[in-house]
Amino acid sequence: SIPRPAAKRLSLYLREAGICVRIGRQTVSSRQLGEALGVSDAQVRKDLALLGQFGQSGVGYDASALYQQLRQALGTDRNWNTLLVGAGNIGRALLGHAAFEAEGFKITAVFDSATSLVGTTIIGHRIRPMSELGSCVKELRVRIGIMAVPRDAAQVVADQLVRAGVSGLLNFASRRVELPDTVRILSVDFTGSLERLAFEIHAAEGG
Amino acid sequence: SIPRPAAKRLSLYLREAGICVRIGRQTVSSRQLGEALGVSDAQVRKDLALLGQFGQSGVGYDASALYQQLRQALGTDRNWNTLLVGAGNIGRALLGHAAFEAEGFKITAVFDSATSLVGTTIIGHRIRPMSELGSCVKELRVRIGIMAVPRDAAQVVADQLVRAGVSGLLNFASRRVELPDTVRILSVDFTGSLERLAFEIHAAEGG
Ligand SMILES: NC(=O)c1ccc[n+]([C@@H]2O[C@H](COP(=O)([O-])OP(=O)(O)OC[C@H]3O[C@@H](n4cnc5c(N)ncnc54)[C@H](O)[C@@H]3O)[C@@H](O)[C@H]2O)c1
Ligand SMILES: NC(=O)c1ccc[n+]([C@@H]2O[C@H](COP(=O)([O-])OP(=O)(O)OC[C@H]3O[C@@H](n4cnc5c(N)ncnc54)[C@H](O)[C@@H]3O)[C@@H](O)[C@H]2O)c1
Repeated sequence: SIPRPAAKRLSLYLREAGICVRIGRQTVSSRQLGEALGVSDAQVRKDLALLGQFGQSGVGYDASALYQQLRQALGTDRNWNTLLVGAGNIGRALLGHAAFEAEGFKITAVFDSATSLVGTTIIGHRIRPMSELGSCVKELRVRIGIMAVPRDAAQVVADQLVRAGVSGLLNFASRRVELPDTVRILSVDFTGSLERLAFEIHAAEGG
Repeated sequence: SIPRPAAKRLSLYLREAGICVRIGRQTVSSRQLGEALGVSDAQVRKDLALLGQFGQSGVGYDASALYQQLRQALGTDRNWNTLLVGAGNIGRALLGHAAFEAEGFKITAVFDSATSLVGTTIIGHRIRPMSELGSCVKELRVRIGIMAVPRDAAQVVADQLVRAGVSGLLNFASRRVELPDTVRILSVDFTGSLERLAFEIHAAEGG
């Protein structure tokens, strides 16, 4: 298996290659991949050679082939069933984004604690009560729980998802949650995106 | 000024330090910072020494001090006025997230093309017509435009924001937009977050 730091870089190349594929760009160069991480072109070529991927000099790598190869090497090329907790603004935006399923991340069930929402249908999904979480994770073999709930509810909901048996959480509430070591978590952070953009603007102006 | 690859790494350390500060973690180690990028601890220490930041061995860096120092070095420590186009699901989630202003990114105005929304007030913001975009960017000295519009509208809205004079775009619509070199863009990609989480789960299971 691939050493951890190299695997981390591969997952960040995967993200860049994934964006290229999703926006319809045919090729991507080692320079572009390196730029996104702050690593040299040579490091990128060395990492990708591990996978037997050798770009064409001057042209770069075929974005779609690289994307599939990286997914395979990192083990993310199979289908991952997810569930969503929180049918508010973020939840609805995620339900309305059809591309997830095409990319192997199907939202199989939606939960909410608000009695006014439970039993209704939002963007084709029946909103289930939190009491059904455990049975749903088992029946639908859900691996990932998406938390689109307010900050104050994040820990309670994380505990419920862990008890139900998910392997990972995608967390939109910007708050730290305590978890057992066996469950992975990734927090989405829009502020971080704004900061990165501000840095790019400042750098482009010679800062 | 700092060489570009190092500056890129610093901006990624900034993101990690920012998350630590926002979730209330006191210290962060060079190992944690390196883990997030796939670079060695030694590279992290070398980069941060450029800023005169020397962590305490065994303890790491003070997260909040590092965050402020990185923001200063990268030029993102001042206030950045932003505006939002699209008062739908994503737009409302962003308007409801009070932390932006505290972190120096104030949403100063909100625009939408839907006549049913223009003139109404959503989460304390009056929805303005697109015709007011140009005057607003000048009067409020807006630097960043946030695009929370459907895929098909992304290019049209990007053109309008560029004409109005913004320096950067935060793009939620997963589609490539053509821009002049003088305007920076950063796309938010939730699929990429799910992919990274899937990779972490797979790696933790020994994949
Ligand atoms: N990090 C960022 O930059 C950023 C930006 C925007 C929003 N957010 C965060 O994303 C999260 C979601 O935002 P939103 O605008 O969609 O919120 P929202 O209030 O519109 O939706 C939250 C939903 O969660 C449900 N809920 C509340 N407590 C629950 C519980 N215990 N169990 C199950 N469901 C519960 C509510 O009924 C509601 O439907 C918030 O935490 C918000 O702060 C973060
Ligand atoms: N990348 C991802 O993982 C991901 C996930 C979820 C949503 N999204 C994307 O985020 C975007 C916003 O999603 P949403 O759920 O908030 O959509 P939405 O339909 O709820 O809101 C879009 C808003 O934009 C407005 N609008 C449409 N055309 C416009 C124009 N020309 N000028 C100004 N305003 C215009 C609409 O009136 C509406 O209020 C979409 O492009 C969606 O695909 C991406």
